[in-house]
Amino acid sequence: ILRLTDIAKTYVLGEQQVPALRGVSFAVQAGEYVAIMGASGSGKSTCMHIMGCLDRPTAGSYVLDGRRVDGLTRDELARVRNRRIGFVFQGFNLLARTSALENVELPLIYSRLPRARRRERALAALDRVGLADRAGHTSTQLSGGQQQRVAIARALVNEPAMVLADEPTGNLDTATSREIMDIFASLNAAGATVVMVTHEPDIAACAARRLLFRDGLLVADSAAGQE
Amino acid sequence: ILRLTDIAKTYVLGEQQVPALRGVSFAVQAGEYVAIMGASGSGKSTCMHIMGCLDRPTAGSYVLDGRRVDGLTRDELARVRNRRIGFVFQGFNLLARTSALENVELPLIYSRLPRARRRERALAALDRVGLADRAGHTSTQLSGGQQQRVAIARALVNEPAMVLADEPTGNLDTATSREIMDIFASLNAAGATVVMVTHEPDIAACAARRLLFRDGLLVADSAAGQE
Ligand SMILES: Nc1ncnc2c1ncn2[C@@H]1O[C@H](COP(=O)(O)OP(=O)(O)OP(=O)(O)O)[C@@H](O)[C@H]1O
Ligand SMILES: Nc1ncnc2c1ncn2[C@@H]1O[C@H](COP(=O)(O)OP(=O)(O)OP(=O)(O)O)[C@@H](O)[C@H]1O
Ligand SMILES: [Mg+2]
Ligand SMILES: [Mg+2]
Repeated sequence: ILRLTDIAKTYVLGEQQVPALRGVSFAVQAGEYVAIMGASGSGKSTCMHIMGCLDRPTAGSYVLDGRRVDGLTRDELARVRNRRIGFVFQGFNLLARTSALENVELPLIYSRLPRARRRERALAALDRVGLADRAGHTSTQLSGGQQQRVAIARALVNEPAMVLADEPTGNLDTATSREIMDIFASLNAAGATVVMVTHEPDIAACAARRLLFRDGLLVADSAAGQE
Repeated sequence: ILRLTDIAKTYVLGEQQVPALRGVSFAVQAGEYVAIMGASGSGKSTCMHIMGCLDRPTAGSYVLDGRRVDGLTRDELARVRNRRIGFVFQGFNLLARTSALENVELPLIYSRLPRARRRERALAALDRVGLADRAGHTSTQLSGGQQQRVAIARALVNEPAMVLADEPTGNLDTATSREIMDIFASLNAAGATVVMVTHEPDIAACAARRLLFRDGLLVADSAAGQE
């Protein structure tokens, strides 16, 4: 479903250059379940943002669903993203003065669904992560783990073909993490491609394949040599 | 060093009441190392904010360093907080368009230190968490785990008597978590009281005592029955 070839990303800060990704190449088949691990600052989120069409690489090619996307305009990227990809941000990225329900509804705004149907689907997604009773709270009225679960619900509400989750259980207790991992497992069983960044080995063990990043490079791939 | 007695906190949202804490009582001796665990939404962060003088309880008493603080004004609370407590927020709470160095310097602004000395201490704190080379980056130019470490450095720069850390390793890989836990261990060895919220059993195991929260109540205390 996706192929990264020699993807590089360099940030420029004044006179300084920060090479966040230094030539990363790998492919993911439709329906795979991949875990990404690596040290803090090794480039995982940067790679996830490029994969999620939220950012463009400085160099290299990104082919998604058979189509080269690294050269697309912002609008074209947004359209690809909204239809096909659900993204759970490491920092949640919830709208501040907006309720949990409205935050989860957001990806459905561009769909043709009438308002009542959007509300219904957003409420069902919140219920799935155990937050039906927090639908009216804004993000400052939610605990850290509740904010994280709203971000997860928002990523799922559009029933995306590919889910990219950046540290989705970082603020969740073991029992709640288990429930969230069950959701990802059932999405994957239903055919969705799941790519998840995590630092917890127990969570990574739920995936069929593991990628290891270090200093902007892919240094290990549990699927390598299995073609 | 601190004693909570029947601490309750109820949030009011329009007509609805959310009882985040429903009568929590425990004491912590100076120099202890305590871990707090519990399900998402069980009241851990709410309790930490009250302990850190960042919020006031709806009911109950909070005695810190022999002094009743639940009735203090905002200014008085701020003074107690700044002198004695280092707080690592679950959501980091870094200033957005401000460099990592300036964020870490912030608690020193009220001290009598000259600017050069403040810079020096802030840089030393950043170096301690492995981020000396990221001093000039703003929070949007840092990875999730780097932002978390800046929040940790900021909490330590004032050499506080008590450190309250809310999920300080939620975004850190195992190796970096180990380094951060070593910092907390050495602070505790030097006499600081450490209270840490975590959902990871390995991290909780570094503490000498564990508190378990559920639905706004303290349901277990590994020190109970040991007086
Ligand atoms: N400002 C607020 N207004 C209304 N309800 C709130 C507010 N802040 C928190 N709550 C509610 O209080 C409860 C406890 O929140 P708290 O942040 O203390 O939980 P927590 O144990 O830290 O959870 P987590 O592990 O998810 O971080 C939650 O159910 C939350 O929805
Ligand atoms: N906008 C930016 N400007 C400059 N440097 C940046 C920017 N964003 C990220 N970086 C740097 O790029 C590197 C990779 O960042 P990235 O967020 O991909 O790391 P990560 O692997 O997700 O880390 P973590 O596990 O801590 O979340 C980091 O060293 C970071 O400081
Ligand atoms: Mg990251
Ligand atoms: Mg919390």
